[in-house]
Amino acid sequence: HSKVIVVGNEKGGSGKSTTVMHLMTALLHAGYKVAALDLDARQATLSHYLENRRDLMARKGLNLPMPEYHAILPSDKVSRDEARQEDEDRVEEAVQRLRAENDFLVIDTPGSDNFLSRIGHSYADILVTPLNDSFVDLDVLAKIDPDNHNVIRPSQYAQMVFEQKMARAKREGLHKTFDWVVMRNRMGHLESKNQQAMDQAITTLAKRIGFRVAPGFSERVIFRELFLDGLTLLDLRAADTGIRMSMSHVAARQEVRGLLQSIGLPVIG
Amino acid sequence: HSKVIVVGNEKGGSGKSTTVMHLMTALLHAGYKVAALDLDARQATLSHYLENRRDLMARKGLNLPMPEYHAILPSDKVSRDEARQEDEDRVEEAVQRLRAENDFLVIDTPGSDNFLSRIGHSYADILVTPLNDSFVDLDVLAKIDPDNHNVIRPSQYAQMVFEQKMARAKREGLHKTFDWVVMRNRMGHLESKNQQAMDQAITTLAKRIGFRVAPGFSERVIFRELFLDGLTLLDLRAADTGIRMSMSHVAARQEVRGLLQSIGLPVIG
Ligand SMILES: Nc1ncnc2c1ncn2[C@@H]1O[C@H](COP(=O)(O)OP(=O)(O)OP(=O)(O)O)[C@@H](O)[C@H]1O
Ligand SMILES: Nc1ncnc2c1ncn2[C@@H]1O[C@H](COP(=O)(O)OP(=O)(O)OP(=O)(O)O)[C@@H](O)[C@H]1O
Ligand SMILES: [Mg+2]
Ligand SMILES: [Mg+2]
Repeated sequence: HSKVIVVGNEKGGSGKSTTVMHLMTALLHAGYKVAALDLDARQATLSHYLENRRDLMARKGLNLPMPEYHAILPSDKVSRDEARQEDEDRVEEAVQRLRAENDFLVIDTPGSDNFLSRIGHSYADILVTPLNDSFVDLDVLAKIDPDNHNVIRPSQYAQMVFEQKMARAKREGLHKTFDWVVMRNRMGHLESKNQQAMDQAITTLAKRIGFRVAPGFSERVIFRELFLDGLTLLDLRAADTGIRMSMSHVAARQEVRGLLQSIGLPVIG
Repeated sequence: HSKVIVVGNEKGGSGKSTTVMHLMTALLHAGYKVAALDLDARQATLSHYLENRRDLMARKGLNLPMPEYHAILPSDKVSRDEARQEDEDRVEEAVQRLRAENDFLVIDTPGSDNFLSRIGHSYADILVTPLNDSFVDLDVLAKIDPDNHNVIRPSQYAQMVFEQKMARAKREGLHKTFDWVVMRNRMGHLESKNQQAMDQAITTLAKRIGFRVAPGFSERVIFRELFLDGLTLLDLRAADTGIRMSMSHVAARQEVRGLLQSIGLPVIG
């Protein structure tokens, strides 16, 4: 039975598309059949990444593992209710089809709130939420007390996740829910007071709103510099890209492996 | 005559709200009357920042300069055309009122595409677009050739900006357009090949799609660590926050001053 991994966070720029690209290529290199669904198809970071990957393969005669791919734009029906219904039908059709034919389906979602994203969340077996190491990012998960960093109340994204868990249970039975994992992203290399304060707040929040904390990614250029070629560091062994493996590449690979392990996915070689 | 500064970029997490907070507090400390308009009112980073600022003032008995503030949520009318009309009317009313009573109106927009954001862009005198130092971020401005980093074609956000310039000229006469400034944000402290490639691509793009490049902000914890108190580094002199001014604070202040100068705004003391 295939697994659906949704990468979501209403906060923009937290690292959703970057995380999708790295999870996807790691699973492909581990020999699994993977499908990719882009629910942020106007911005299309994931769609363009896969286009860049196909172009590179054509230009350089390389043979890289590719996922089955599909993208869904928001419905353009004039009535909000009809648009919602069309979004729901399209997501359901795509998820059912892509799950049936692959071991994993990885779904990228937009850094904002819309029907497509909500419906996509309701199909998750695993929800991965990347988060910048900042109280600005944490603000969409919960309101935090400035003096003692306690949780005052969950925010709009945590509420949305809770609603989609309920929608999932209603659709497929109470036993069916998803595993919610939060990962810190773009972590600074120097320990700071801000990082410690974030540590404390996230640990408190995890218990309060019910998610697990996964080891995250540090701020490393290698996580972003291969986008134009449609590659990630997981591809570097397979493709003769002429890029030298540095200490940061090795550390970044460890971080990807750490994330995979903590969300119960097969680990890269 | 007041100036409207819109901070926009469809790419999530590029630093829009952070830039708004710093521009706004710099102008307030320079003694100007400033209004803030939040067109991203579901995520509400700017609205929560100002709430946090008010709470701090109440808690600590501080007196900090505050902007006049207004937020607009997207219309909830069921028909798309009626919703668009309501969005347009609400933005027009707020902009006309806030401009009349203040020296500057600073507008925060969401990291996605919607009517409110488009209409907000059409009222800009100055449009500031923050950008992470990454080809992932650049992708929403233009498609870039992976081999020579030339511009293949403008992307959806550049096209939206062009459309709003036309809407502005139609509404207020051809002589009325806005100054488009792109600033790099979260720049790494080590020069990398990626940074140089970004330099080249942005310089080419500036000529091709018509924007100026402003000096940007480096990756510094001080740009994000005061969010829960509703402060920025510009407030540190005025408020007895017990935070020591470090070398990074001094450098960050220079960066904010550099941005103000390059967009023709009064420089902070
Ligand atoms: N660990 C990392 N190290 C360095 N740069 C990173 C890292 N993670 C993400 N980035 C960069 O940060 C920016 C935001 O990442 P990304 O676009 O993946 O986030 P997102 O959540 O998908 O954004 P959106 O909300 O717009 O969809 C991009 O410029 C990306 O290249
Ligand atoms: N120069 C900087 N140094 C350090 N951190 C920064 C800097 N600029 C922004 N950040 C952090 O990066 C993240 C994104 O910034 P911000 O929320 O201001 O972007 P945005 O464009 O408003 O995002 P959205 O698209 O969600 O509205 C936040 O966690 C913020 O604290
Ligand atoms: Mg994305
Ligand atoms: Mg914002």
